[in-house]
Amino acid sequence: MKLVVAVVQDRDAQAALAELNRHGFGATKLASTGGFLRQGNSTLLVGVSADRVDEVLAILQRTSRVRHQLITPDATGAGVEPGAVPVEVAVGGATVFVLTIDRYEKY
Amino acid sequence: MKLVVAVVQDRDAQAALAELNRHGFGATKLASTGGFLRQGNSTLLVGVSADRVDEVLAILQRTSRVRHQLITPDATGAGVEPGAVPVEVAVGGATVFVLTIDRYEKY
Amino acid sequence: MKLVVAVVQDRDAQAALAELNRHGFGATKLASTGGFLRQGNSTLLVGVSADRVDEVLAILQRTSRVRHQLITPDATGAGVEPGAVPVEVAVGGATVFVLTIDRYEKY
Ligand SMILES: Nc1ncnc2c1ncn2[C@@H]1O[C@@H]2COP(=O)(O)O[C@H]3[C@@H](O)[C@H](n4cnc5c(N)ncnc54)O[C@@H]3COP(=O)(O)O[C@H]2[C@H]1O
Ligand SMILES: Nc1ncnc2c1ncn2[C@@H]1O[C@@H]2COP(=O)(O)O[C@H]3[C@@H](O)[C@H](n4cnc5c(N)ncnc54)O[C@@H]3COP(=O)(O)O[C@H]2[C@H]1O
Ligand SMILES: Nc1ncnc2c1ncn2[C@@H]1O[C@@H]2COP(=O)(O)O[C@H]3[C@@H](O)[C@H](n4cnc5c(N)ncnc54)O[C@@H]3COP(=O)(O)O[C@H]2[C@H]1O
Repeated sequence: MKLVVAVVQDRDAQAALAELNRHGFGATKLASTGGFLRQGNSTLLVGVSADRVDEVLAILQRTSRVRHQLITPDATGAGVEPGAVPVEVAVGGATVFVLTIDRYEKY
Repeated sequence: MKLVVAVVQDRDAQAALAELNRHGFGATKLASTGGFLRQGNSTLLVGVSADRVDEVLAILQRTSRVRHQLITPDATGAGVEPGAVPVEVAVGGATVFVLTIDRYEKY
Repeated sequence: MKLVVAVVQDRDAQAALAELNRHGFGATKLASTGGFLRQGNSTLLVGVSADRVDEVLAILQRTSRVRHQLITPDATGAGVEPGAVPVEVAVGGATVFVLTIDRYEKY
């Protein structure tokens, strides 16, 4: 069994969960925050048998969109420097990590 | 060392954490949402030495309850169709994934 | 690739994320709660190539502080017993688990 950990934009999480449901995949959503833009996003946990991981990844790919955002960088977290030039940042559709589950139980 | 990732109902999270504390297990709670019912639940993270995983699982089993809920399915997320028939859904006690920890540090 | 899962105090999360950004590491923050003190803390997820894990751990070590707190223990979650003696508890800087990522995708 594998645990798919996927960071998606909030706007795509709804569609991803609905699609996962339709295909009978269990899923759990965690509210999260991007480390760089400090904006809210969603982290999805999907426990799935190893032979169906590709199906879950295909659903995530179909339901997430890359969006471009203009930001004034504040990477140090100390506030934007005066006169800083806005920069266009591409915020990904989905960032996905697949981990191995040693043991799965349901009580 | 193993990381136990357990999705439990909010009503059981309190009892699970108290029981884990009593047995000296460290734990962290994340607020989460069920992918299907879209209701709040809790995801617990418990880092534990491999030889004590069974104790943690036994605590989760003892402190979680299966509950039955009547829902009007809205799997597509687009709103309940008129005339949809309520369905009884069993919401589990605990859904548990055990992962391997390669390295553990405390600073 | 490795997934670094780090539980840090809220007060240190900002500095950790800023430092991770500066070094070009991607990161996601989850709001979490300590199992024992029931106080808010932060769980950071950092996907990183295996050869740069030590750099991420060094950043977490540098940006987190151990703090001492006086608490009146309520480990059972049932309310503090009258006359319970306050106890000093050291709340760690960072509790860190490193997991193996089998597969990484970006859509
Ligand atoms: N140091 C830096 N310099 C310049 N640009 C930077 C940067 N760090 C991030 N970005 C850009 O900003 C976008 C949003 O990042 P954020 O950290 O808010 O939101 C991230 C974060 O929450 C998560 N994420 C991405 N990589 C991750 C990783 N290796 N580990 C954990 N979470 C990650 O996925 C979200 C979307 O990431 P995505 O890569 O699509 O999109 C990123 C990336 O294009
Ligand atoms: N493989 C997995 N990966 C990640 N998280 C998982 C998971 N399996 C379960 N979970 C988590 O555990 C909660 C309880 O699941 P359980 O299977 O006991 O109870 C489920 C199940 O009995 C039922 N259910 C879920 N998906 C269904 C579907 N596609 N069709 C019919 N019933 C479904 O609804 C109950 C509530 O589901 P909900 O999603 O709201 O909440 C789920 C979800 O947050
Ligand atoms: N094995 C593990 N798995 C998952 N998460 C873990 C973990 N070990 C620690 N954590 C997370 O890290 C936070 C800080 O832990 P630390 O051990 O530094 O600092 C701890 C520790 O010094 C003390 N403590 C925890 N459990 C205790 C117990 N049963 N008896 C006495 N002291 C305890 O209270 C402090 C705060 O604990 P709290 O639970 O509120 O918050 C914990 C918890 O959220």
